Amino acid sequence: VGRILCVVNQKGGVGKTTTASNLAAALAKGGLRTLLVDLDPQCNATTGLGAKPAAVHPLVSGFPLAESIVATTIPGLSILPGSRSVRDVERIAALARSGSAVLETHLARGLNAWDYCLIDCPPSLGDLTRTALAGSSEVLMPIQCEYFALEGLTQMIEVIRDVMEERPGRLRFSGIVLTMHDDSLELTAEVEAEVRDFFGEIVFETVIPRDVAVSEAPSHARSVLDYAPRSRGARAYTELCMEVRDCE
Amino acid sequence: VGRILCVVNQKGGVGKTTTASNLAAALAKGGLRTLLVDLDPQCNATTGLGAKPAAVHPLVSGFPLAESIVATTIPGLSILPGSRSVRDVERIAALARSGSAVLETHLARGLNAWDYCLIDCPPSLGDLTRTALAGSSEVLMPIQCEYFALEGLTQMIEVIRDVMEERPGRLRFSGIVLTMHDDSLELTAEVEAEVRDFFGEIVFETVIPRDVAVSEAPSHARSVLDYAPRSRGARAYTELCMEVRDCE
Ligand SMILES: Nc1ncnc2c1ncn2[C@@H]1O[C@H](COP(=O)(O)OP(=O)(O)OP(=O)(O)O)[C@@H](O)[C@H]1O
Ligand SMILES: Nc1ncnc2c1ncn2[C@@H]1O[C@H](COP(=O)(O)OP(=O)(O)OP(=O)(O)O)[C@@H](O)[C@H]1O
Ligand SMILES: [Mg+2]
Ligand SMILES: [Mg+2]
Repeated sequence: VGRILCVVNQKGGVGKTTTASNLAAALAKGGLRTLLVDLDPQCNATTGLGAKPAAVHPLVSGFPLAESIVATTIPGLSILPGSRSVRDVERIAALARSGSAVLETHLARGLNAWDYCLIDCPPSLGDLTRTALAGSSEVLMPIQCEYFALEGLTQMIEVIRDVMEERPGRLRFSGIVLTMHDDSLELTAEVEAEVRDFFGEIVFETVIPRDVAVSEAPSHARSVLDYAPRSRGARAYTELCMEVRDCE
Repeated sequence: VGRILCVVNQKGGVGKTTTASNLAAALAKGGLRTLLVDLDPQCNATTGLGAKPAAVHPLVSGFPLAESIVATTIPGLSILPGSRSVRDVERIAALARSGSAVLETHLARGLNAWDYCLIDCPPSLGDLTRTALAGSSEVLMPIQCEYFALEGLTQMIEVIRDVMEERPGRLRFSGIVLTMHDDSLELTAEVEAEVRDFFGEIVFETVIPRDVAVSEAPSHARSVLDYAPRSRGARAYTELCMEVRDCE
């Protein structure tokens, strides 16, 4: 079974979807069989790569996950689409709260044919995120170079630690990546210094610069690697991919 | 009873907290008795104005809301702090799901001594947001000038329409405000054109420009109006306040 990275952060708009999608694209371009799983009811990861949201959420459709997985325009990258159905999301939450391992087993069984799986989570510490953490082998946390981004980190770390204690040895913290990094802003330098002081080694060397090409790419249903291959954003996600692979 | 504005958007990081806090500050500076209610477990609105998150969430503490309300450094602006307690948030969600009007009555009773109340919501369509909508008289929706910001709008509108149908005549859509507007980006112009075409009159004339002073202000526990009064961000929130008051 390959590596299953859960891309989480309760804070909204920090670059979870952007990081999950572009890192998945870079891994696929590196020849690895990669699956992007969209657990966010907003379905940004799904539509950002040109796929369609599922009418019924694959986790509660009753079919094996493999039947819901679709290809993308990138060879080697497939996607498990999300669903906008609020009713399905509530069914998943109720299942997760019931403590049964149905969801986790269903997720685990569906993910074992890939070298890498990246799970995009909604901005919350709720049941969808906890289910995703329980089914993952690693946590990847994007942190935006903004003041509010530092606020909720302790809560987030506590939830991750809870999941690690419930399933010893299954989940490890693979890294923090700084996003929307802007060299010209003092605020960026302050946040970066604080995050590196606090978290040390687990913060990736690579930072993702603020680059409009990154935010334009999804409107063309492309990753930034295909939309603007020579952009700073594309180069940064390629470098992040090499760093993530270094710890295979 | 005054106006109760619910500041919502399921999409994360679009400027909900920034708009709720700075608009509340501008209303208070205009001589109106204003209350900022922090319903987001991240408590960004609370700490961004220098207050402390409550150990027990005021909505489930068993005390009248008035006992949890604290003053801020801005005369005329008070805040009902949020709480980071995940257990309390779950109790609120369970109460909201039970359909009982306990929360709504508790919220309504606590908010009737103010000219304006602004409720900051988490990035979700879950129970906290629905409870807030049910207790409000108006909806104010910040939309970021980004591609993903257009994605989940239909779902958000559906939830708001549900709440309006359950309580006819109580809730109206007061407006959409475009945030992080950057004149130099084509993407900004495209998103603005699409939002104004689709929503027409309810989109405020005033747009909030991307301005680093806005994102620095909370780290000094100040609104941008006090932190950088001559900044473009401060002027924009003052103009937005005048537009909001125009429809009194
Ligand atoms: N490096 C970057 N440069 C410029 N814009 C970026 C960058 N990364 C992300 N963005 C833009 O910032 C916005 C937020 O990013 P994104 O949607 O990926 O965050 P998220 O954490 O997934 O949000 P949510 O919490 O709503 O799920 C998007 O509009 C995205 O296009
Ligand atoms: N006009 C602006 N110019 C520059 N930065 C801004 C502006 N408005 C908001 N920001 C910054 O963008 C980030 C997101 O804003 P904010 O936290 O208010 O969004 P939110 O919708 O409340 O997020 P969440 O979904 O997590 O609650 C913050 O770091 C904030 O400081
Ligand atoms: Mg996302
Ligand atoms: Mg917020």
